[in-house]
Amino acid sequence: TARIVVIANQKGGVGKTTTSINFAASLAILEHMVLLVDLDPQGHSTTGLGFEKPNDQAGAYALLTGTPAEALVLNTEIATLQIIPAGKDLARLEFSDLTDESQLYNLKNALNQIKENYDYIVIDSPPALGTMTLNAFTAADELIVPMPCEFLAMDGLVELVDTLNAVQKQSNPSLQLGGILLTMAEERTNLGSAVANEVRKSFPGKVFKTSIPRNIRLAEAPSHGKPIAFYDLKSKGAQAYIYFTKEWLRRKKNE
Amino acid sequence: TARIVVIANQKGGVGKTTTSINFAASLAILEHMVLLVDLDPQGHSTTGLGFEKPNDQAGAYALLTGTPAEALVLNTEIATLQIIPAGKDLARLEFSDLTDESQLYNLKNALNQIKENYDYIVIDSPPALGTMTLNAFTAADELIVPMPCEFLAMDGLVELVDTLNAVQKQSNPSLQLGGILLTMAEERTNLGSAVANEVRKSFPGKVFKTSIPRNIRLAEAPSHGKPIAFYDLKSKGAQAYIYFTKEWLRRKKNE
Ligand SMILES: Nc1ncnc2c1ncn2[C@@H]1O[C@H](COP(=O)(O)OP(=O)(O)OP(=O)(O)O)[C@@H](O)[C@H]1O
Ligand SMILES: Nc1ncnc2c1ncn2[C@@H]1O[C@H](COP(=O)(O)OP(=O)(O)OP(=O)(O)O)[C@@H](O)[C@H]1O
Ligand SMILES: [Mg+2]
Ligand SMILES: [Mg+2]
Repeated sequence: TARIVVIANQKGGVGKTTTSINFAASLAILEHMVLLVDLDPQGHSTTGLGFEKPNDQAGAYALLTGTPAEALVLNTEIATLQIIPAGKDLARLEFSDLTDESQLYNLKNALNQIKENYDYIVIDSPPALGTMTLNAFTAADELIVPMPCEFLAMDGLVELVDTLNAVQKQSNPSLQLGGILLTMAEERTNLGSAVANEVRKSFPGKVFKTSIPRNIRLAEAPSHGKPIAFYDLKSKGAQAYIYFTKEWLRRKKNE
Repeated sequence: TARIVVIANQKGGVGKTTTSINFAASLAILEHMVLLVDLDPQGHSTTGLGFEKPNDQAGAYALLTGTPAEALVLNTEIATLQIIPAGKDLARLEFSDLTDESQLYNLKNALNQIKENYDYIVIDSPPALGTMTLNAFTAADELIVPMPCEFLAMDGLVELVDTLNAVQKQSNPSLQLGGILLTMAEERTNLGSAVANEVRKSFPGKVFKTSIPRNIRLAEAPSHGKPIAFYDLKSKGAQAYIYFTKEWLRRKKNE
C-alpha cells in the first residue's frame, strides 16, 4: 500500500510545488508508481505539469467532497506518474473553525480507496496551516519540509513542528517528520551557511544531505509544463532532485 | 487623512513583507508619518522590525475584534514609523464563508479611528485571497503587487485582478491598482526578461519603472530586526526601495 508524503511549509515561496513535482517525477522515473495530489487552490503543481485547473466537478475539490478518487486521477506523460489536479474552488473548503475535527479526515478517507494502486502518494500543500494542510497531515505517513536558507523561512519552523505534534496527538499518531530539504540553497553566502548550520543544529539528523541549489532551469520548467528531468535532465536542478530522491529511498530502506 | 496601501499577492514568497517593511520605512525616512499594519498570521513584518508577535490581547487580532487602534500602535526606531504587529491568533479570523460580507469591514472600521494621525498606512497581507486580504482590500485606497519575474508568480495575477474587480463592485468602489513592482529581479536571465515583458504588455502603464534587484542584504536585514535602509543604506536593495518610494510619491503628485 502507498506511503503518503506531504510537502508542507506555511512560509510562502519556499519550493513546495517545485519539490512536489520533481520528487514525484523522480520517484516515477525510478519506476515507482506515483500519484501527485495538488491540494493548493493556486493549482501550481497542476499548471506546472501542463494541466488545466479543474472546476468543482473534478480534481481535489471533488476528491474532498465525496467523488471516488479513481474517477479523478489523470495520466501524465510519465507512465508511472498520475495526478489529481486542483483549482481555486478548493479555497471554499478552508474552515476557520479547526476544532471541528470531522473536516480533517476527508482526504484520508478519499485516498484510502486508491492507496493500493501506488507505491507513493505525494501531496502539495498551500502556504498556510489551514484545513487543506491539516487534511494532508492527517492523511500522510511523513512530512517533508522544503526550506530556503533564509531568516524568515526559519522563523516558521517552530510553528510547523507544533502543528505536526498536535496532529500526531489528535488525528494521526503515525505521522513522522521525514526531514528538512534545503532549497534554493546558496550556502556560499554567510546568511545561507548560517541558517543551514542553525537548522542542522536544531533538527539533528533531520536535514537531508542533498540540498537543492538555486538553478534558473527549475523556475523555467513549469512554464513548459514539465518536471525538470524532462525539461533539462543535465541541469543542476534535475540532478539534485534525483540525488535527493535516491537519498530518501535509501533512508526508507534502512528504517 | 491617510492614504491606505495594501501590499498583496496570493503567491507565496514574492516579497510582500520585504516590500511592506521597506516601503513603509522609506516613506518614514522621507518624513511622512506612516503606520505599518501586519495582517499576516506569520507575523513577518513584525519580526522583521524586531518586535515580538502578540497574543490575541494586542496587535492585529485585537484591532479586528474591537480594541481601539490607538491602544495597539507601537513605536519603532524611526520616529515617523509606527506598527500594529501580528501573531498566529489572527488565523482564527479567517472565515471560509466569504459571502458573509459583514466580516469584510472590520479593518476599515478600525482604521477609520486613526487615519487622521498618518500620511500613509501600509498593510502587509498573507499569501492567500482570504478574509485578511479581503479586509485589507476593503480598507485600502490602493493595491501594490510585488511580483518576481517567474512563471508561477505570473499565473496568479489574473485571479488577483479578478478579486480586485470583485471588491471594487462589492465593498470598496474606490480601490485602485497602484501598480506592479518587479521584485527579486534578475532581468538578465531569459526567463526574467520574458516574464517582465509579458507583464508590461498585460498591464500597460502599471509596472513601476523601478524594479527591486535580487540582493542578499534584503534577506539579511530581517534577521537584524531592521529595514534595509538602517541595515545597509548603500546596498542595491536599500537604494532600490528608496528609488521606488520616490517614484511612487511622484506618481501620486501627478494624479
Ligand atoms: N532551486 C530553485 N532554484 C530556482 N528557482 C526555484 C527553485 N525552487 C523553486 N524555484 C522558483 O521559486 C518560486 C517559488 O517556488 P515554489 O512555487 O515551488 O514555492 P512554493 O513553496 O510552492 O510557493 P507557494 O507558497 O506559493 O505555494 C517559483 O517561481 C519556482 O519556480
Ligand atoms: N529583492 C530581494 N533580494 C533577495 N532576497 C529577497 C528579496 N526580496 C525578498 N527576499 C527574501 O525572499 C524571501 C521571500 O520574501 P518575503 O518573505 O518578503 O515574501 P512574502 O511574499 O512576504 O512571503 P509570504 O508569502 O510567506 O508572506 C524572504 O526570505 C526575503 O528575505
Ligand atoms: Mg506552491
Ligand atoms: Mg510575507
